[in-house]
Amino acid sequence: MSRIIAVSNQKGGVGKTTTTINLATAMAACGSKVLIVDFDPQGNATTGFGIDKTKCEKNVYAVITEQCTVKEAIYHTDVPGLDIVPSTVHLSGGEIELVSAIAREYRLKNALAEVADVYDYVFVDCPPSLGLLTINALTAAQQVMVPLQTEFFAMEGISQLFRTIELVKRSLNPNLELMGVLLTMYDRRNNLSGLVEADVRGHLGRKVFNTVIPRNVRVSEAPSHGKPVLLYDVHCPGSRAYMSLAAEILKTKAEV
Amino acid sequence: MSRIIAVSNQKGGVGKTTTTINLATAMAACGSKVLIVDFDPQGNATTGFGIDKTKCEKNVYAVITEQCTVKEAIYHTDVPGLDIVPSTVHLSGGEIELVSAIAREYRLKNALAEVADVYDYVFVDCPPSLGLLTINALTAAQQVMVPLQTEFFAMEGISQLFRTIELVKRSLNPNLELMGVLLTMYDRRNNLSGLVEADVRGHLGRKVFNTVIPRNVRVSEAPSHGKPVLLYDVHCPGSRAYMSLAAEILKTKAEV
Ligand SMILES: Nc1ncnc2c1ncn2[C@@H]1O[C@H](COP(=O)(O)OP(=O)(O)OP(=O)(O)O)[C@@H](O)[C@H]1O
Ligand SMILES: Nc1ncnc2c1ncn2[C@@H]1O[C@H](COP(=O)(O)OP(=O)(O)OP(=O)(O)O)[C@@H](O)[C@H]1O
Ligand SMILES: [Mg+2]
Ligand SMILES: [Mg+2]
Repeated sequence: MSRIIAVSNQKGGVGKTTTTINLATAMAACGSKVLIVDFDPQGNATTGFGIDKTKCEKNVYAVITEQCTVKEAIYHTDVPGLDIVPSTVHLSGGEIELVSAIAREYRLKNALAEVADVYDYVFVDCPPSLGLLTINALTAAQQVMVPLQTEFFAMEGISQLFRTIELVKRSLNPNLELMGVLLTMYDRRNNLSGLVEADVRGHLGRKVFNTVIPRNVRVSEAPSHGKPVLLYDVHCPGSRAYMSLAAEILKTKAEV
Repeated sequence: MSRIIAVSNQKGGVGKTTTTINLATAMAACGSKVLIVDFDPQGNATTGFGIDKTKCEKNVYAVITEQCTVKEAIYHTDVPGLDIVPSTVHLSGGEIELVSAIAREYRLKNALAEVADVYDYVFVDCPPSLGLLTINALTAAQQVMVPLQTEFFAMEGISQLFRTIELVKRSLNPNLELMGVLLTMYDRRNNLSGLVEADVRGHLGRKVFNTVIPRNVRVSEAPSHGKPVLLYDVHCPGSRAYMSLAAEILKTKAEV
């Protein structure tokens, strides 16, 4: 039975896509079978693997509008054991189209049922908003991972996101739980990072992953080569952090 | 007659709010009368001035749902000559509510007509999406400013944004034009910044502002003190860059 994880935060640029790409790669490197669903109309997760979005006739928009199944829209990446359902520009019209659709919040959940016994983990990369696409991802998921940039503005939206998670849990998906908050782009040279970390750990305690992702230029260079940072530069601080995050998640699963 | 400028890019975390706050402050410092409309449900522009969102009964959501006028929802900031219409969490429901409203794309435009002769510039800080809130801002504006982080993923969404601007220009607002692309968070130590700059200036030429905003930690610290960076540390590279951007804009206006 796949564990479906929505990677979500309505604050923009906090590392949702970067975490989806690199954590999924690290989990696949540890032997898990992993699927990424690129649920952002920008399609950054798709491009991050060097896939040409204009050639993806079968894509996540076609899946949620029931023009094809998830299995038909799966593409292999260069990482063994890691597949992706790509996003294309059509998805940006998808949100408004879904507003008046039947069972609009369950489109993704119903589509993913078909691959429940194929993958160990499914990561859904969400857009920076709390609209119907994110609601679909939260309804399909068992857990939510919240990347949080260690900057002032990033803290602000967290309570709004938690309220939305509660709302979805109450009326659409009772199984939904917070997997954890992941601190990203941590910069040791910048006091603000330390202050934000202390504040977040103070408020959320064990709900914050031990692993912290450092700001590391190799991480932001990797997508321009169409590769996850683990393939681009496996020894850099960014790669090591995502590997230790994968180990932290796999260890917790073992304990459950 | 106010010049209304939408600050927009659906890519998250590229510096839309930071540019709105600090450019508006710099323009006010040069003697212009300026209004900021915080049109992002996260309300970062509101908090960036130390305003308590929970106390703003009159806000931009009330304005676009016609519960009050813009004039009633104006708050003064600590910067002389700079006012703001704050955003609150109610705005996140606003987008879905607008879908079936009459003249849904013109709500902001109609509301701002009331203050057309009060302000020289109105800056609308947009959320990271191309939904109805951004469409409202593009319909109300004469110009669009596009902050672009000098990173790989940030380049990807530009053509989608330009397509949306064309669409709005054709069917909702024939006066709309691109004011310019502003390169932000430029980091001299990172090759990627230089590559992105060369690429963007190569493609867009004069449509890219000469002024480039450097990555500067003082800029990201300022909002935690509830101040624009020009009030927090007027001599830092971030403040100087936003002042030179204001001068570049005021000079262009003089030439028109
Ligand atoms: N650890 C890191 N070190 C350095 N740069 C990073 C790191 N993580 C992400 N970045 C860069 O920061 C930018 C924002 O990251 P990313 O696009 O993953 O965020 P996002 O939350 O998915 O954004 P959006 O809200 O637009 O979907 C990207 O240019 C990315 O390359
Ligand atoms: N020139 C800069 N130097 C350093 N940090 C910056 C700079 N500009 C913005 N930042 C920081 O980067 C983060 C993203 O900036 P900001 O919130 O303004 O982007 P945005 O495009 O408005 O994001 P969103 O898409 O969520 O609305 C913030 O934490 C901000 O403080
Ligand atoms: Mg993303
Ligand atoms: Mg913003």
